[in-house]
Amino acid sequence: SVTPEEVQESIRSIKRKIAVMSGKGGVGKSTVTALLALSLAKRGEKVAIFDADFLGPSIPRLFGMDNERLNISEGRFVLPESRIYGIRVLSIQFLLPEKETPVVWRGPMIIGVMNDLLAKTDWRGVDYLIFDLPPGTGDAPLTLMQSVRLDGVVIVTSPNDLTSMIVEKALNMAKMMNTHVLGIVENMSYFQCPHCGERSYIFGEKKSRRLAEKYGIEVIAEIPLDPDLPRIADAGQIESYDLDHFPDFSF
Amino acid sequence: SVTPEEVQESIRSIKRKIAVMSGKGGVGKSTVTALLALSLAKRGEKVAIFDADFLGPSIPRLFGMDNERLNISEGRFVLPESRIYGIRVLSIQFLLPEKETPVVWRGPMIIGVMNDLLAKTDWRGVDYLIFDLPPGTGDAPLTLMQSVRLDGVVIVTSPNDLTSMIVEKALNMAKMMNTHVLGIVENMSYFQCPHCGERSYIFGEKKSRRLAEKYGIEVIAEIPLDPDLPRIADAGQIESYDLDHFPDFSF
Ligand SMILES: Nc1ncnc2c1ncn2[C@@H]1O[C@H](COP(=O)(O)OP(=O)(O)O)[C@@H](O)[C@H]1O
Ligand SMILES: Nc1ncnc2c1ncn2[C@@H]1O[C@H](COP(=O)(O)OP(=O)(O)O)[C@@H](O)[C@H]1O
Ligand SMILES: [Zn+2]
Repeated sequence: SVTPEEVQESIRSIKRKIAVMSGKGGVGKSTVTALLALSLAKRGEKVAIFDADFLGPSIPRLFGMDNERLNISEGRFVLPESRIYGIRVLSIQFLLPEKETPVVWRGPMIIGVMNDLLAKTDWRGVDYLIFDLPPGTGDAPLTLMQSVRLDGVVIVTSPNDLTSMIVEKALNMAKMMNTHVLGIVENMSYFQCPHCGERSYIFGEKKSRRLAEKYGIEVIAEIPLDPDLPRIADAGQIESYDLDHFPDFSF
Repeated sequence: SVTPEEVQESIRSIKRKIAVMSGKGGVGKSTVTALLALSLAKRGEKVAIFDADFLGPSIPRLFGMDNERLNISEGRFVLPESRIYGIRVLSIQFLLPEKETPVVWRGPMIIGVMNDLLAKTDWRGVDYLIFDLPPGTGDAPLTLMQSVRLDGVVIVTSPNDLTSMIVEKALNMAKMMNTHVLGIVENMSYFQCPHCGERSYIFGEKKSRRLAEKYGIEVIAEIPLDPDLPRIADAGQIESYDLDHFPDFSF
């Protein structure tokens, strides 16, 4: 397997490396990763996404790349690009026989493959690399924070105490690993009924503001529940989503 | 650390052992685990829950047991019981200094602790043991299916393609490990607006029926989005939830 120096050498040319994490699954981490990538790509940046959620890869589906394969040129992986904005995607799914195949791997296997993919991919021309991390604070986030000097991490949460409590573990992990927290994205903040226009706070209300104050960080965005998102995600057309929830995001 | 025989010996007295898994995080696996436990406890069964989601334990919060500790008697762990129905809970959270402390463990550590807790807990008198599994198909579900002869597994999903695709990996894992699938619970099926009574299918519609047909399994329950659930979960009072979504569940 590859050495940490080989990983560092391979990713040296990338200008910015950030990770999107949560600790809690299902809060919309992959969706936020895709929307963040889209916002940066629309400004003319060259963006790549590393779908590091090996056990539940969903980035390929969002971009309609379910059936892509990884090509090799001059001994390095060449990443497929999204249809409209040319966002490059690296996902374990491109190495699986079928997308329904479970990756039933123990931790050490995940670490080895992650470092392999980082070292053997051609990252030339990439301005931003965004890592979509799996839920939890286990092997994948740990390996990443140890192998890669991240410029920052974006934390995704939903507006309730239970989720905030688990997301706090991810915040504390980032602090322990001296990784800069760029801010919090609160997702599924409320639901606006399409029939009568009333708002319902299904998962709770404004809990992320408290979390942000406690840790002295910024709330980057509050994204409401939007039935268009699962619909266009299922159709593989996240690039057609018009709203930009990250117009001022930069660092 | 303990041997597989010691684990088998310790859990031998438990009548039924089932796991609740999903593959995808945030679909409501812990909530469904708690509601299933409640349904069985209300029928007079003695129920225990093993919160095997080490990186994001949420069962203690649901039952208002955030500040519980594990006691030891005659060299074995004695589990705390819930206030109203005496549901016993085993969670890594009871061993952590604070609930915001992240468990930043690699796979092998999780496996060791899991087998330790199974072997060293006093399970006498327990009719049903329900495992709440973490998202993914990694170390924890793998260890469980190898160490414990499960009577069955309940799969939790939400009504959209992306989630179904990842949940399918969990279904295939159960098949690979010869673990019987008891059925599918579709959660967050729709939202009924409290103001005008109209239904919105925020995450999609009826996708789980297709999944169930494809694998020849039953849909055990379809649970709508209910703002009471996050509210009473945050308050630690899941036992006060009146609706029983599992009246006919038995095996
Ligand atoms: N703001 C939102 N409104 C509606 N659905 C959303 C929103 N954000 C995410 N979703 C949906 O919720 C589910 C979980 O999102 P996903 O990005 O896969 O979460 P994670 O990566 O945290 O597991 C997906 O079906 C996705 O389409
Ligand atoms: N049917 C439901 N209606 C409303 N909120 C729900 C429902 N099921 C779960 N939730 C909420 O969704 C979040 C995720 O649920 P949880 O049980 O923690 O999922 P998982 O264990 O799959 O990560 C929690 O805030 C929970 O309160
Ligand atoms: Zn309405």
